[in-house]
This record gives sequence, structure tokens and C-alpha cells, in this order.
Amino acid sequence: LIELEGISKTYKTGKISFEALRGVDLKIEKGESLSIIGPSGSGKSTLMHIIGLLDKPTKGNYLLDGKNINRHNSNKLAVLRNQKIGFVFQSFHLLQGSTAWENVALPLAYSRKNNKQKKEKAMKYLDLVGLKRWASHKSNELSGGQMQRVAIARSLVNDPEIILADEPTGNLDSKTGEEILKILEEQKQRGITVILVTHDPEISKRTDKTIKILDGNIVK
Amino acid sequence: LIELEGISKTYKTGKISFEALRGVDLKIEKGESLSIIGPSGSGKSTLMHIIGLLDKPTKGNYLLDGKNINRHNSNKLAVLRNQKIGFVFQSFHLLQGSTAWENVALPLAYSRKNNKQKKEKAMKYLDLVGLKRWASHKSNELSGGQMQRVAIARSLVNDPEIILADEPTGNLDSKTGEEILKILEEQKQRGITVILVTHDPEISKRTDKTIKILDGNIVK
Ligand SMILES: Nc1ncnc2c1ncn2[C@@H]1O[C@H](COP(=O)(O)OP(=O)(O)OP(=O)(O)O)[C@@H](O)[C@H]1O
Ligand SMILES: Nc1ncnc2c1ncn2[C@@H]1O[C@H](COP(=O)(O)OP(=O)(O)OP(=O)(O)O)[C@@H](O)[C@H]1O
Ligand SMILES: [Mg+2]
Ligand SMILES: [Mg+2]
Repeated sequence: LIELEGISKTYKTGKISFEALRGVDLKIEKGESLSIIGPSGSGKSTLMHIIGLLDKPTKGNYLLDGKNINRHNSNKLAVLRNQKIGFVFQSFHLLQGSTAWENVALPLAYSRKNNKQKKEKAMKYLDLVGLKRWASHKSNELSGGQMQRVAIARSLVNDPEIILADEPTGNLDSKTGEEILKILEEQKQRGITVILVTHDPEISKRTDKTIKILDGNIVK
Repeated sequence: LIELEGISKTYKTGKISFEALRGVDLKIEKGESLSIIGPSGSGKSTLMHIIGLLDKPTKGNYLLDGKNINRHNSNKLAVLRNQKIGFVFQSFHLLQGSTAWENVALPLAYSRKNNKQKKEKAMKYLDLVGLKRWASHKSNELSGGQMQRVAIARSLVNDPEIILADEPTGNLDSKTGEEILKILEEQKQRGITVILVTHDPEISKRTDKTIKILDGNIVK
């Protein structure tokens, strides 16, 4: 499903070039679950953004379903992202002025559902993450872990084939974190490919595979 | 040093009132370290904001150094906050357009240091958290864990008497997280009062005391 060949990403800070990823090779099968672990600053979020079509590599090839994404224009990429991929950001990226349910419903913007159906579907996923009663809270009226769970619900609402979750339990107590992991495991049971960044070795034990990143390289 | 008596906090969402804190009593001695644990949404960050003078309680009394903070006007509170308290926010709150060192230097705005001295002091604390080489990166050119460490450095730079850290290792791998905990333990050795919110029971074992919050109440 996902094939990365020689993926490199260089950032420029002023005149200085920084190689965040240095020739990453990776194959991920459909329906597989993968953990990405590694120290702070090693390149995990950068890798997730490239897999999630949010960023282009500086070098290398990314084949999604056998097609090289370098050949897609940005409209095609946006459509692919909206239809195939659910992304939970490390810093959530909720819309500030919007309520919890409006945030969850956002990926449904291009679907053929009417507003009533969108709200119903958003409510279903808010309920799944334990936040039904907080549906009308604005983003800034939520606790840190509640924002994280809204971001998780949003990543599921459009029935993606691939879920990318960047440290999805970082702001959650162990009981709530466990509920989230069970939801992600359920998604995998239904054939969805789940890729997690985590700092918790207990979490990485529960996925099919784990890769470790160090200074932009996958290490054994 | 810190005395909370009957502290309550009510939020209004539309017409609905929500009691985030319900009559909290708490005494914290100078130089003590305290962990606050509890489920997502239980009121930990709300309590931290009140202790940190960022928010006023709806009911109850807060005595800081024996003085009731209800009697202070907002200028006095701002001065107290700047001088006595270092706060690490759960969502970091870094200034977007500014570099790492500028963010760390922010609390020095009212000190009598000149710009060269401010930058030197900021660099010293960035080095302490392992980010000397990232000093000129803008906030959005940092990884999640790097942002968290900039927020931690910022909380220390003005030599506060009280450090409030809301989940300071949530975005850090265990090795980097351990370095941060050692820094906080060093601060406590020097007589500084350290209050942490954490979801990690291993971390709460290392502080003098732990309190658990459930639905806005401290429970045994
Ligand atoms: N826009 C940018 N410009 C310059 N450097 C960047 C930029 N974005 C990220 N970096 C750098 O690239 C490196 C990798 O960042 P990345 O966010 O992928 O790390 P990470 O593994 O997710 O870390 P964490 O566990 O702390 O979230 C970091 O050293 C970071 O400072
Ligand atoms: N401005 C607000 N308006 C309405 N409700 C709010 C507001 N801010 C917080 N709340 C609610 O108050 C409760 C406590 O929030 P708080 O941020 O203190 O929780 P927390 O214990 O820090 O949770 P977490 O571990 O998820 O960070 C939550 O249920 C939250 O939805
Ligand atoms: Mg990251
Ligand atoms: Mg919180």
C-alpha cells in the first residue's frame, strides 16, 4: 500500500540546511499496524507528514497504491488526503472558533451528506471517544486530553483507509489512553492501516511492526 | 507558601454551568514537590491556572505567602506571576513568529538586563534542555518535544520560586523526559517549589507528595 524509497527531507533555517530525513526506505502493507519510535527531534513527525501527503519529500519516491505521488498535482493530493487518510496531529490543530462536533465534522465537507447527517456522524465519533456531552464546547473550552480526543474522532469520521496518529495518547491518563488504543485496534481489525508515533514502548508492543528512527534514519 | 481553601471554578458554556473545581483544599510548603494526577477532564489544568495566578477562582480563598490574592489588582498579579512563577503550559503557548531563544527570553522583559545579557541567559537555559543548536529556529521549525523543552526553559529563566509544569514530558521520549525530570529535581534541591501535572505514575513516585483529582475534587 505504502512504499517509500530513499525519502529525504531537508529544511532550511536561514542559511543553514538541516536534513530531517536521510534516505528512508519503508514498505507498509494494507491492514498492517506500525509504530514509529525514536528520540525527540529524530524525524518522526516529518515522516508522518510525508506519508500523510501533507508535505513533499526533498528527494526520493513515495508510491501510494502503486502510484508515484510526485506525479500528482496539489488538487489531486488534497482529494486523496481527504478520502484515504485520517491524521491526528501532535498538536491537534483544532479550529479555534468551532465546537467539538464542528471540528469532527470538518473532513465531511466534501461528502454528499447534508448538515444533519454530518452532525449525526460527528456525534457518533465524539461518543466513541467519550465526549458526547462536550459536543458544543468550543475548542478552547476543552481540556488538553479532550482536544486530543476530538482530533482522534476527526481522523476517523471520513472512514479513511489509513490512520496516521502522531502520539495519540500523549495527553491522556492510562485509562483514557487505553480506550483510544482499543478504538485504533478495532480500526485495524476492520482492515484499516494504522501508523502510530509513540514514546511509549508498551504501545509499540501492540502493533504488528515497530521501526525506530534516529537522526533521520531508520535503524535496526 | 500556597494555601487553597474551598477553591471552586465554574465555567459557562452557553447556558450550561460546569463545575470544573468543587471546593478544593490544598496546602503546599515552600520547597516541596507535588504531583497532580487524575483522568482527562478532571480539573488539573484548571487548578494549575489558579495556583499560577492565570485565572481567578469562582469561590474560595488563595493565600500566596500568607496574602489573599483576591485582594490584588490585575497589575499586582501580573508582577507576582512574572517574578515568582514559572509556568509550562500543556500546549506550550510559544510565540509563533519568534525564535526559540526569544521565546525563552520573554519573561526577562521586565528585568534590568540588557539585550545581550537576556540572550546569554536564554542560551544558558536552552543549552540545559539540549537545544543550544536550535536557538535560532522559529517556533514552527521545531519538533513537538523541542517546543515542549523551549517552554520548560522559558519557565526557568527568570529564577522563579514556584515552577508549575502541566505534563512536562508528554511529548518526550523516555531518555529526554528523564533529563527534564532531573532538571526539575535540581530546581527542587535549590529550594524551589515544583508542582507537576502528570499522567505517568513513575513520575509521581518521585515527588514528595501526590494528590489525585476526580471530577473537580481531591480524592484520597
Ligand atoms: N520547518 C522546519 N525548519 C527547520 N527545521 C525543522 C523544521 N521542522 C522540523 N525541523 C527539525 O527537524 C527535526 C525533526 O523534526 P520532527 O518534528 O520530525 O521530530 P520528531 O521526531 O517528531 O520529534 P518529537 O518527538 O519531539 O515530536 C527536528 O530537529 C526539528 O527541529
Ligand atoms: N473555558 C471553558 N469552558 C467550559 N468548560 C471548560 C473550559 N475550560 C475547561 N473546561 C472543562 O473543565 C474540565 C476540566 O478541564 P481541565 O483542563 O482542568 O482538565 P484536565 O484535568 O487538565 O484534563 P487533561 O488531562 O485532559 O488535560 C473539562 O471537562 C473541560 O471540558
Ligand atoms: Mg513529533
Ligand atoms: Mg490538562
